[in-house]
Amino acid sequence: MRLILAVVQSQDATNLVEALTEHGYRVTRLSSQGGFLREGNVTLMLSVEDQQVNPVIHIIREHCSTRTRYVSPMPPIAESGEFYPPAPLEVQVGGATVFVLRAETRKL
Amino acid sequence: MRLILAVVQSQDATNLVEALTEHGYRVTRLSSQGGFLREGNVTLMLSVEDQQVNPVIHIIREHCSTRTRYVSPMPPIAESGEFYPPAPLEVQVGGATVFVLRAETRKL
Amino acid sequence: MRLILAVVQSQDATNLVEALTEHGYRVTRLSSQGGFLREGNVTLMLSVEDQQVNPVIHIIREHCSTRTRYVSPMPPIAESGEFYPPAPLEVQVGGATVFVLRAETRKL
Ligand SMILES: Nc1ncnc2c1ncn2[C@@H]1O[C@@H]2COP(=O)(O)O[C@H]3[C@@H](O)[C@H](n4cnc5c(N)ncnc54)O[C@@H]3COP(=O)(O)O[C@H]2[C@H]1O
Ligand SMILES: Nc1ncnc2c1ncn2[C@@H]1O[C@@H]2COP(=O)(O)O[C@H]3[C@@H](O)[C@H](n4cnc5c(N)ncnc54)O[C@@H]3COP(=O)(O)O[C@H]2[C@H]1O
Ligand SMILES: Nc1ncnc2c1ncn2[C@@H]1O[C@@H]2COP(=O)(O)O[C@H]3[C@@H](O)[C@H](n4cnc5c(N)ncnc54)O[C@@H]3COP(=O)(O)O[C@H]2[C@H]1O
Repeated sequence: MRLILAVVQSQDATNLVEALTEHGYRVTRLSSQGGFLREGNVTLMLSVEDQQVNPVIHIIREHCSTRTRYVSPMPPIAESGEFYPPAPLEVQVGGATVFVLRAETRKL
Repeated sequence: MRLILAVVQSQDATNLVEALTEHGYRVTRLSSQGGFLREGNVTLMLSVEDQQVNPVIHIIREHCSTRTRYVSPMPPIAESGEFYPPAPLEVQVGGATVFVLRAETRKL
Repeated sequence: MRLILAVVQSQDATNLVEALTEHGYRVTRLSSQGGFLREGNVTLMLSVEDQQVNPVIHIIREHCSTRTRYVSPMPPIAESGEFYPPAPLEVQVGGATVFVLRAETRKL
């Protein structure tokens, strides 16, 4: 079996979980946070049969979209003490980042 | 070594963690949520020597019980506009779902 | 690729995440709790190329320190009913506990 860990944006998580459970997949949801933007996101954990990995990835791709975020970097203070706020930095946050691991699953 | 991830019901988590630490196992607890019932549950993470996997699974089995949950599915609205609330759906929530992965562990 | 899971103390987590992202690493942060001390800690998840495992572990080691915690164990009630509070137990909490797993990573 394979354990899939998928980091997705909060806005996509609920629809994605609904789609996965409608297709009969079992899924566990964990709250997480991005290291760079420090915004809340969601890590989904699903254990599936090996041949279900690609169908699951297809469902994830369908329900997660790329978004552009604007981050204002720390403004450099000019020598003269004047303050020039730099243009906000554009950051692309992808649809999903997916990790696929080999795992043995047991239902107790 | 093996990394064990066990999704257990919240009601069983505290007693189970206590039993695992009393047996000398190290364990980390993460809050999680079931995808289907959308109820809070707990994901336990333990890294153990290969030969400790079965004793740990035995402790998990002893402390986690199956429960029946009743979920009221979305009621279908009849043609006549009358509302027939369907019988609640019975869902068995198992004792625990356990994933066993190969991992290398380092203490820094 | 390798998936690194590192359990670190809350006090070290923010500086460590900052250092990892400054070095260009992608990282996801999950809130967790220690099983023994029941204190909040942080589980970091990073997927990296195989040859980046040791440089990442070096950064973790640099930003995480060992601390001593004092825990007052349950006091035994003496026969005479008198209450002798035992000396607090000294517990060393390490810098970090790191799990390294083989994983395939896909960006959707
Ligand atoms: N050190 C860095 N330097 C420059 N730009 C950086 C960077 N770290 C992240 N970014 C950029 O910022 C976006 C948000 O990253 P964040 O860390 O908040 O949130 C991330 C993180 O929580 C997770 N993630 C992505 N790659 C990961 C990996 N290899 N390991 C663990 N988590 C990862 O998925 C979320 C979205 O990632 P995505 O790649 O789509 O989008 C990333 C990426 O475009
Ligand atoms: N392969 C897997 N990968 C990742 N996480 C897994 C998993 N199998 C189980 N889990 C986790 O364990 C919890 C209990 O699962 P169990 O199978 O005992 O009990 C399940 C099962 O009897 C039923 N169920 C779950 N998903 C279903 C689905 N798509 N269709 C029909 N019944 C479902 O509802 C109960 C509660 O499910 P819920 O999702 O709230 O909560 C799940 C989920 O958080
Ligand atoms: N093999 C493993 N698998 C999964 N998670 C692991 C792990 N080893 C360590 N951890 C995680 O790292 C935290 C710090 O562990 P450390 O071994 O440095 O420091 C530990 C250790 O010195 C001691 N300790 C933990 N469990 C013990 C036990 N069963 N018996 C005696 N001492 C224990 O108490 C400190 C705090 O433990 P706490 O559980 O609160 O918090 C732990 C736990 O969340």
